[in-house]
Amino acid sequence: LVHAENVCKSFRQGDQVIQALRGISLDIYRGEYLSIMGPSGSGKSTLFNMIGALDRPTAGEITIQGVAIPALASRELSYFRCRYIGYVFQSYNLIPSLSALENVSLPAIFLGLAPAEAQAAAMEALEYVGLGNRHSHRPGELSGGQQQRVAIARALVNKPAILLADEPTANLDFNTGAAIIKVFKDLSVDRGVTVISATHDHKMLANSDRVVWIKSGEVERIRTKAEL
Amino acid sequence: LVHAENVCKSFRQGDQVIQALRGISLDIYRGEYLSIMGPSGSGKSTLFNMIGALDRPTAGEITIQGVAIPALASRELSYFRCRYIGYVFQSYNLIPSLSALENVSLPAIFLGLAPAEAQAAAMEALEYVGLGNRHSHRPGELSGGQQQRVAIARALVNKPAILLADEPTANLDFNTGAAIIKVFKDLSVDRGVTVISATHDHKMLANSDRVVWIKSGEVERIRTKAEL
Ligand SMILES: Nc1ncnc2c1ncn2[C@@H]1O[C@H](COP(=O)(O)OP(=O)(O)OP(=O)(O)O)[C@@H](O)[C@H]1O
Ligand SMILES: Nc1ncnc2c1ncn2[C@@H]1O[C@H](COP(=O)(O)OP(=O)(O)OP(=O)(O)O)[C@@H](O)[C@H]1O
Ligand SMILES: [Mg+2]
Ligand SMILES: [Mg+2]
Repeated sequence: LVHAENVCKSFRQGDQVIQALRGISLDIYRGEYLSIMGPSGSGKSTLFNMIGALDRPTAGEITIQGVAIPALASRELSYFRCRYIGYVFQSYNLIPSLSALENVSLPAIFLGLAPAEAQAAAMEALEYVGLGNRHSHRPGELSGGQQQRVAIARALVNKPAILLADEPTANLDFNTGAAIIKVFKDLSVDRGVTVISATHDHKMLANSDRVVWIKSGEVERIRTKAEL
Repeated sequence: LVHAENVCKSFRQGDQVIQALRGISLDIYRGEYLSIMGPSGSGKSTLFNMIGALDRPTAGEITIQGVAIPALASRELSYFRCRYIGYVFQSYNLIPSLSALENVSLPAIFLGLAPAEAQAAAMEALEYVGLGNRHSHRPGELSGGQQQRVAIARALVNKPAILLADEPTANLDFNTGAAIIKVFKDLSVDRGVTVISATHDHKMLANSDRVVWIKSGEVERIRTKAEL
């Protein structure tokens, strides 16, 4: 489904150049559950931004279903992302002035659903992550882990083909984290959603079809579940 | 050092009342390393806000060294917090427009140090967490775990008597997290700093003198290291 070919990304700050990605080549198959692990600063979120078409590589190529994502026009790209990819950002990126329900409704509204339909879909997603009773609260009125779950609900509301989850259980206790991992696994097994998750959470390993370890912007090794 | 007596905290939103803390009573001793664990939404950050004098209890009392914190005048309170308590917030609360060095310098400047002294102390703290070479970068130019470590450096810059760390290793990989836990342990053992850390990270248990489990706003149980 996703093909990365020698993807590089550099950031330049004055005289300093940070090589965040140094030639990542990787194929990600439809319906698989792939975990990406690696030390802090190794390039996981940067790679996510590439796959999710939120940023452009400095060099190399990313295609999703054979389509070179940067080649899409801006409006097409926004629609494509909203329709097919659910994002759980590492910092959640919730809108502070909106309630949980309004935050989760946004992708559905952007996709063209009527407000009542968008709200119904958002409520369903919030209940799925155990936060239906907190729908009227703004992010500042929710715990860290509750905010994280709102971000997860938002990623699920449009029933995406690809779920990009950046450290989705970082602020969750063991049981709440395990419940979320199960949600992801069920999406992968039952609905064929391709789950790609950056994580430091070793609970993810048992549920992954493959695990990719990244170090200093390069693929260090890839293991299938059988090999773990 | 810290005495909490039947501390309650409620949040009211329209018709809904959330009882975040339901009568927490707890003594925290000088120089100990105390971990607070509990499910998402159980009240850990809320309790931190009480101990750290960032919010007031609805009922009950908090004292630090016998001083009832809410009784202090505002300017005294700000100075007390800045001088004695280092905070690592769950959402880091870094200022996006400032560099890592400027963020970490702020508490030292607020305490009255000259800018050059504040910068030197900030650089030392950044190097201590392995980020001296990234001092000129703003939070948006750092990875999630790197931002977390900047927040930790900021908490350490004034060499606090109490370190309040809310989920300080949530976004760190195993090795980076273990290195930070060691920093905290060394502060506790070598310098008598009282370390109070909310965490979902089981690596913390081996290093804690005591662990308090919180559930639905109440102390569920407390165990010493020997009892674990
Ligand atoms: N906008 C930027 N400008 C400069 N450097 C950046 C920028 N974004 C990321 N970097 C750097 O690129 C490297 C990779 O960052 P990335 O966020 O991908 O790491 P990560 O693996 O997600 O880390 P973590 O586990 O801490 O979240 C890091 O050294 C980071 O500081
Ligand atoms: N400002 C607020 N208004 C309303 N409810 C709040 C507010 N702050 C916290 N709460 C609620 O109080 C409860 C306790 O929140 P708290 O942030 O202390 O939990 P926590 O144990 O830190 O959770 P996590 O592990 O997810 O960070 C939660 O149900 C939360 O939604
Ligand atoms: Mg990251
Ligand atoms: Mg919390």
